[in-house]
Amino acid sequence: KAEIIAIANQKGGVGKTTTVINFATAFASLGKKILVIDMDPQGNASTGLGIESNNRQNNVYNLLIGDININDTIQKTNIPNLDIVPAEVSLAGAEVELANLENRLYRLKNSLQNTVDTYDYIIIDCPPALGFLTLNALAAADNLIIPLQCEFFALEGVGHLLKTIRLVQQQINTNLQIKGVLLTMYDKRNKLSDLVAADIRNCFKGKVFETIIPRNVRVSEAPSHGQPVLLYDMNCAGSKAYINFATEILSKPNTN
Amino acid sequence: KAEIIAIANQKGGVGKTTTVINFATAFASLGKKILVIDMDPQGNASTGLGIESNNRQNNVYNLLIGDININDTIQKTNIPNLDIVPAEVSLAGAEVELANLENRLYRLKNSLQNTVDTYDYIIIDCPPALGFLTLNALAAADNLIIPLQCEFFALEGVGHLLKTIRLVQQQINTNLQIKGVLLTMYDKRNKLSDLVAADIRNCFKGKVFETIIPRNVRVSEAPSHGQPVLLYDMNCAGSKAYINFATEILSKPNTN
Ligand SMILES: Nc1ncnc2c1ncn2[C@@H]1O[C@H](COP(=O)(O)OP(=O)(O)OP(=O)(O)O)[C@@H](O)[C@H]1O
Ligand SMILES: Nc1ncnc2c1ncn2[C@@H]1O[C@H](COP(=O)(O)OP(=O)(O)OP(=O)(O)O)[C@@H](O)[C@H]1O
Ligand SMILES: [Mg+2]
Ligand SMILES: [Mg+2]
Repeated sequence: KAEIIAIANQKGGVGKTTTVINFATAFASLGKKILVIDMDPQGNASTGLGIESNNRQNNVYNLLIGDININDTIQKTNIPNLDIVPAEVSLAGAEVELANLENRLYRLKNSLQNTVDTYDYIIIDCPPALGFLTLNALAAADNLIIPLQCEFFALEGVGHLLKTIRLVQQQINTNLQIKGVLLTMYDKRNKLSDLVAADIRNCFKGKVFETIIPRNVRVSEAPSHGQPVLLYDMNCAGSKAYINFATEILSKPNTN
Repeated sequence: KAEIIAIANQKGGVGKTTTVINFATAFASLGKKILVIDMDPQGNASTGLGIESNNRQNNVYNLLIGDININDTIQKTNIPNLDIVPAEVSLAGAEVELANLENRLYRLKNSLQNTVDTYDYIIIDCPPALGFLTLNALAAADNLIIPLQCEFFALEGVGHLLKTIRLVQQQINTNLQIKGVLLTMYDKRNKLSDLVAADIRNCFKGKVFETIIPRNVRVSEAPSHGQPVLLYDMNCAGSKAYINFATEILSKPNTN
């Protein structure tokens, strides 16, 4: 049975999508069968994994609102062992449409039931908000990874995120656990990165992953080639960090 | 009568809040009377302008949902000529609560009527989404400034943003104009920045501001001191760019 991992943080631009794309690719290259769910209407994870914007007729919106079988929305990527349910802009409408539907928080969870036995991991990319799309991801997930930029504003929203997670754990998904906090865009030349990293470690005692993802220009270049950085430049600091991260996750067995 | 400017882009982490804080401060230092409206539940603009999180009892949530007079929510900042209506985390609930209210798109516009004669400019920070909070800002605004990071994913969401703006112009606020696109976090060492900047200029013919905001570590350090970068380090590249930006805006009179 697949372990379902959501990557969420309502703060924008902290590296959620970049983490989904590259962590999923690293896992796939280690032989794990991976399904990525792109729950962000911007569709950045779909683009970063090479799915053309005109090739997303069957997508997450159909899954949540249209009630079609997930197996009709899954596409192969050109990365072995890595499939995706893509997103496109229609998904933005789902945030409001979900508000009036039965089972509005469990639509994703119910859909995933038809495919949990096919994959080792299902990895969900979330938009920068704590609305129905992210709540659907948290309702469906066993574990949550929180990417945190090593910047001052990153700490501001953490309290609200933790409060929301506690509510989800009490009322929607008692199974949900925080697998850990991943420090991203760490810049060793910037003394702020160290201060913020120390603050984050203090706040999340023991839950901060050893692996730190450095700010690395090759990481931000890769999406313009429709490729994960692991394929674009596998020897750069960004790729090495994401490979270390996948290895670190594998060493922490799923406790659910 | 104040010119109302919204700073919006649903892509996260592109520099919306940083632009609001520093552009507003530059204007205030040029003697303009400025009111900032923080429409983002993360409350980053409020923090960056030094409003302690326990000093936001009267805030944007009360304005939109509680119907109190805007003049009871306006606070002075420690920057002369710069006032703010702060945000705190309760605002996250407004996204859903607004859905069921009368005049749900015009709550902010109606509130601002009581204060347009007191200020030269009213500047609105938006969250990274195109929900009711951002739609309220677009309904109230005369002009819109779109910060765009010089990174590949930044271009992805622009189509959707422009479509939403056109809908707003047709159905909600015929007055709304795009004042321009501001290139942010430009890194001259990264060849991607130039490629993306060229793409953006191509897509927004004539609407891209001359001023480019460089990636500059002092900009990201300033919020941890509760100060705009203009006060934290007014000689750094980031401050100079925001001062140039304010001067450029003043040279483009409001055409509404
Ligand atoms: N380690 C890194 N080094 C350099 N650039 C990075 C790194 N990680 C991400 N980026 C770049 O930073 C930007 C933001 O990253 P990304 O889009 O993954 O964040 P996000 O949290 O998914 O954003 P959103 O909140 O909009 O969904 C992107 O342009 C991305 O290419
Ligand atoms: N010119 C710059 N140079 C360096 N860092 C910057 C610059 N502009 C913004 N930043 C930093 O980048 C991060 C994102 O900026 P900011 O929070 O202003 O973006 P935003 O679009 O408001 O994000 P959100 O979508 O979450 O509201 C912040 O940590 C900020 O300090
Ligand atoms: Mg993303
Ligand atoms: Mg912001």
